[in-house]
Amino acid sequence: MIQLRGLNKTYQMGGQPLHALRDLDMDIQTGEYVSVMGPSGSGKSTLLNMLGLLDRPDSGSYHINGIATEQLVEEQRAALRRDNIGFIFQAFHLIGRLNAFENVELPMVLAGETTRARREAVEHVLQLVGLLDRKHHRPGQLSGGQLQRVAIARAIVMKPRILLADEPTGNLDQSSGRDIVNVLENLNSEGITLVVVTHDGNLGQRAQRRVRMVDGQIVEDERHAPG
Amino acid sequence: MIQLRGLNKTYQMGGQPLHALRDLDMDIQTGEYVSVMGPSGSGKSTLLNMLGLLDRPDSGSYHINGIATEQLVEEQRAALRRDNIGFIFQAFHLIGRLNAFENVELPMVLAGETTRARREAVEHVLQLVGLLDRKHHRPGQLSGGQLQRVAIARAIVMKPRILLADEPTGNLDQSSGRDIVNVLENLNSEGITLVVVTHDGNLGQRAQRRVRMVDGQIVEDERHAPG
Ligand SMILES: Nc1ncnc2c1ncn2[C@@H]1O[C@H](COP(=O)(O)OP(=O)(O)OP(=O)(O)O)[C@@H](O)[C@H]1O
Ligand SMILES: Nc1ncnc2c1ncn2[C@@H]1O[C@H](COP(=O)(O)OP(=O)(O)OP(=O)(O)O)[C@@H](O)[C@H]1O
Ligand SMILES: [Mg+2]
Ligand SMILES: [Mg+2]
Repeated sequence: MIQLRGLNKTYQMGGQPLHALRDLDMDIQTGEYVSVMGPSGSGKSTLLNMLGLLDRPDSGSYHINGIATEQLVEEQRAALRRDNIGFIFQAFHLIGRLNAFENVELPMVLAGETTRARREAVEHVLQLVGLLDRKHHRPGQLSGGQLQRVAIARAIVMKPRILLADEPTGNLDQSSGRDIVNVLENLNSEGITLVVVTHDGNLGQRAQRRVRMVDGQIVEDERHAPG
Repeated sequence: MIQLRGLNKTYQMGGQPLHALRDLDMDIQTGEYVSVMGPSGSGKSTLLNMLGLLDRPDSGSYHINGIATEQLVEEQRAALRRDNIGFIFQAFHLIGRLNAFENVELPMVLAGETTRARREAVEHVLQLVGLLDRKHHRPGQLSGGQLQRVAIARAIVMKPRILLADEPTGNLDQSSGRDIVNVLENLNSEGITLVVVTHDGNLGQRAQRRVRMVDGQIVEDERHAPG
């Protein structure tokens, strides 16, 4: 159960304030499947970064299951993030000197998982995203869509309770994109809360809950029948 | 007039050769509008990098207007590229410490253009891609789709004879994406050769010439009525 109240994020550019998020309110139920759409620059990634505890608002509150996250210190926020949230970045943020396998296993290494548990989980998710035959490739040896899929695999390898996906199919052809959407939706059907920022209208309409942002604000927020 | 004959690109990964391009043949007429589509990992960016003189094939030839580019030394290839080719990278490749204006003006600075000519051209293309109000922002202060549009503006600011676009709308909403497509097509209508790699079927079908790649090879290559 996620609760955002009165979220604001303002950047100062020269004299002019730039309101990336304005008085944003939003609730997300545990296990919900939410899509977030809107024009380039409207604040979608900024919102997702707040949800992912990667950024702090200038004002307002963000409660996860009753915990007031803005009142936690950085170590507590990091622990909450590590233990609950998987994040697929719009710009992937992979580690260039690690290969695909090592990039995906990194969250498990940090969590102290055994070598055997890591190998099983990593090979499973690499196979789900169609990259088992690329596990030894480093980012410089992968295509754009392959990089995107490594980022997706890394975000899901520990089955986080909350999965935040920032434009997860932007570099994928129709067929790979569909496979990825199936992977994400299967996780959601297992109870994982799924928030997908997307420019793809077809993907956005698959969510039962659809949010539209313009200029830092939520302008539409509707629940639909699934699919 | 571009002519590719027998292009091969092979990577050695451990023991196994990976054929990123296999015996590829292709002609592109001056002023043609070509789309290139195909699965993630099929070799589209590799092909575009060859066309952009950013990479060399292991075998085969690439003629531009009769010039055998594989026989040129690196300085000659760089000059040919600088004077004729604009490239929109799938991963943007902007310079982090320069702002949007400075990133876009860079080709003109390198070409020795005057301050006044640079300002007029840069502000014009920034306005075409809808980013005039972001010219002072550095890449770290821009959204994903804004970064993409800066990369596009940089590629077109000197009106290159050949424009190579690697997934130019992947991070854009429908409306910004349409604006960008209009910008690219207007340049093509002025005589610029336009090659667009895309996963967006709607964009791909707008080209009069449509190429499909699978596994390093061209499997379809058709000319259609425009639009
Ligand atoms: N550090 C910053 N300083 C100033 N402005 C910023 C900064 N970061 C983001 N912005 C601005 O905040 C706005 C929202 O950015 P955000 O990345 O959330 O947009 P977005 O909806 O994800 O866009 P896209 O669809 O292009 O990815 C943008 O207009 C951007 O220029
Ligand atoms: N340096 C490298 N070493 C080994 N393999 C590589 C290297 N660079 C690319 N590859 C492989 O070559 C193939 C073609 O890559 P390319 O980037 O051209 O694909 P693409 O069609 O652009 O894919 P996408 O749609 O995902 O961007 C991929 O399968 C990739 O893994
Ligand atoms: Mg974004
Ligand atoms: Mg590519």
